[in-house]
Amino acid sequence: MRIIAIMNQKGGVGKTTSSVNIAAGLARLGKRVCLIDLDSQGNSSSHLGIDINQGMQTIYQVFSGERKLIETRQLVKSNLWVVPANIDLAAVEVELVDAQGREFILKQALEQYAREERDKPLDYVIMDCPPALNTVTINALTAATEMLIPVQPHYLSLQGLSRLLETTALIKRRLNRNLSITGMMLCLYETGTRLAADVTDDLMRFLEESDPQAPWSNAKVFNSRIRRNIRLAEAPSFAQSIFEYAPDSTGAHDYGNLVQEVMACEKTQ
Amino acid sequence: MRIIAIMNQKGGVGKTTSSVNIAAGLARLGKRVCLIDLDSQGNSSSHLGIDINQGMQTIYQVFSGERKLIETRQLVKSNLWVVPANIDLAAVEVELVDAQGREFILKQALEQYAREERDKPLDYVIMDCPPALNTVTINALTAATEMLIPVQPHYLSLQGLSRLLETTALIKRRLNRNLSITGMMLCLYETGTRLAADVTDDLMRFLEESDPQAPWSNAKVFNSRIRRNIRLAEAPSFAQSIFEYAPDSTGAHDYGNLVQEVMACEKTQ
Ligand SMILES: Nc1ncnc2c1ncn2[C@@H]1O[C@H](COP(=O)(O)OP(=O)(O)OP(=O)(O)O)[C@@H](O)[C@H]1O
Ligand SMILES: Nc1ncnc2c1ncn2[C@@H]1O[C@H](COP(=O)(O)OP(=O)(O)OP(=O)(O)O)[C@@H](O)[C@H]1O
Ligand SMILES: [Mg+2]
Ligand SMILES: [Mg+2]
Repeated sequence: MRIIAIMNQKGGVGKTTSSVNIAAGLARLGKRVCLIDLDSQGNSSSHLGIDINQGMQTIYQVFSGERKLIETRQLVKSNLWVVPANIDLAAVEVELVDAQGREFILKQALEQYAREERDKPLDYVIMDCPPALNTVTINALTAATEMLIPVQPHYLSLQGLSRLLETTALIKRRLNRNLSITGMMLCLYETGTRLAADVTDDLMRFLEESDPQAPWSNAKVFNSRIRRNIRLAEAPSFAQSIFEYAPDSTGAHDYGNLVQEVMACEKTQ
Repeated sequence: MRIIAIMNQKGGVGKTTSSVNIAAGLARLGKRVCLIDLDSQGNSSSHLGIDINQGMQTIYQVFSGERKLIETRQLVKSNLWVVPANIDLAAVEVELVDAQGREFILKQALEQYAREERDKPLDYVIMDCPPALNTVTINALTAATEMLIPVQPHYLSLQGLSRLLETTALIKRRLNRNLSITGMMLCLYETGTRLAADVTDDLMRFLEESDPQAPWSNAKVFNSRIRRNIRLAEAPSFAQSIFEYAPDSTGAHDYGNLVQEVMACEKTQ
């Protein structure tokens, strides 16, 4: 089971759009996938048609210890389950501030889930993180075996990247030896603009020049770039992934390629 | 003195771009402006050329009680001061979790600043908020006299808006009677797309149909729409506002109009 956190504390870089379309892309190819929404905005949940304002079981109940993951998941498409989130999740930050072992709640919940599903194991868990480095994202990075980082090729987005990588290194040292950065994907890529080309060069150079000991030194930038495509922003209002909503769009093409790349770099566990 | 929080917990909708260009636009017209960066990413600070990795006085020292606002501000352009932020600010969430009156730290710091600057009063304080509803943003909404909400005309951005408005109403009732929502600005507007037109219609209808008692019932959508313009994303790498970097761009035109509208709706205090 690959447990992938999709994370970047910079806002609006394509975390939710990538989580939903990678999860849906893998499920269409027959993989058994569970998408966990870890953002109290509930964007992944509503992107897949779940009404987050209804009273229901969400990831909050897992953090509070009331429910198991298997009790909160909803089957939204064949092979694709979602554990939804809503505003309740915002309470976790304060409620867990001095709880023992608060970083391991999600990891333990996933281990329990894997035990219960032993006969029908999941292939992928995808976690959509909020734009923050808080208790919830630390739980995701502690539970994850790998991390995908969406990056918008803009100056402000590049600014926070080295900090994100340092935080990841810290979590790997202290909380999760298994964590590795599988790759970065360029999202909202505006082909033909000088800015996208310049920032992409900066990013590549930064990775080449990093210390070979750093946990991100093997991280690559995926070949598939996700170009800006309005269809990707329209799909959530129809509760569909890009593959259902606009199968012939550049968005479907780009995420289709990315899914192939993600599958190909199966970590030798 | 108008104290304006620029806030939306949805990520990447133009909070930093609006904070910097509104602050710079007002300063160019002779207003005395202080921009306070409240995001631990330090995007507003670096957009205006401040190296946030250097050891320096930041807004963190104000929250921790070590420094006054007047000791942490830096003059970056004529009439424009910035109180910078960096990663240190991320510690505030945990450090203040059980501090008495933690919501009022920024308000009290601004009152002290106003007393010290009595002979050369500021006209505007602009606060760039992070994409979260946390202790720091609650401080901003408690200190503010008004709020501007940048909205990207996309489905996912609209999703979280009613929650933001409800939270604002709660803060107005419990912590800050003076708080009012001056308006919402449409940012990253892609003219000619059906999505932008549809979401804008949804937003207008939502405001028209809201309860006249709700604190946002007077909120308007500014006439000036900020169109997507790559120059706005390029300007930060030159440490310039859009007015200096590309004065003839649509970005400078749109933010110029917005600044005029913001000045025109001077609240009768
Ligand atoms: N490649 C793309 N082309 C066009 N629009 C896109 C693309 N990727 C994402 N979007 C749109 O841009 C906005 C930001 O993307 P998204 O919400 O996925 O980012 P995020 O990183 O999850 O944001 P947050 O930080 O708020 O969680 C959304 O409205 C989304 O529909
Ligand atoms: N009108 C625009 N046209 C083109 N690019 C823009 C525009 N407004 C903002 N941008 C770019 O889009 C990205 C997101 O904008 P910005 O960082 O200002 O949003 P934010 O709401 O402050 O994000 P965060 O939630 O991370 O604080 C930035 O890279 C910025 O340079
Ligand atoms: Mg998201
Ligand atoms: Mg910002």
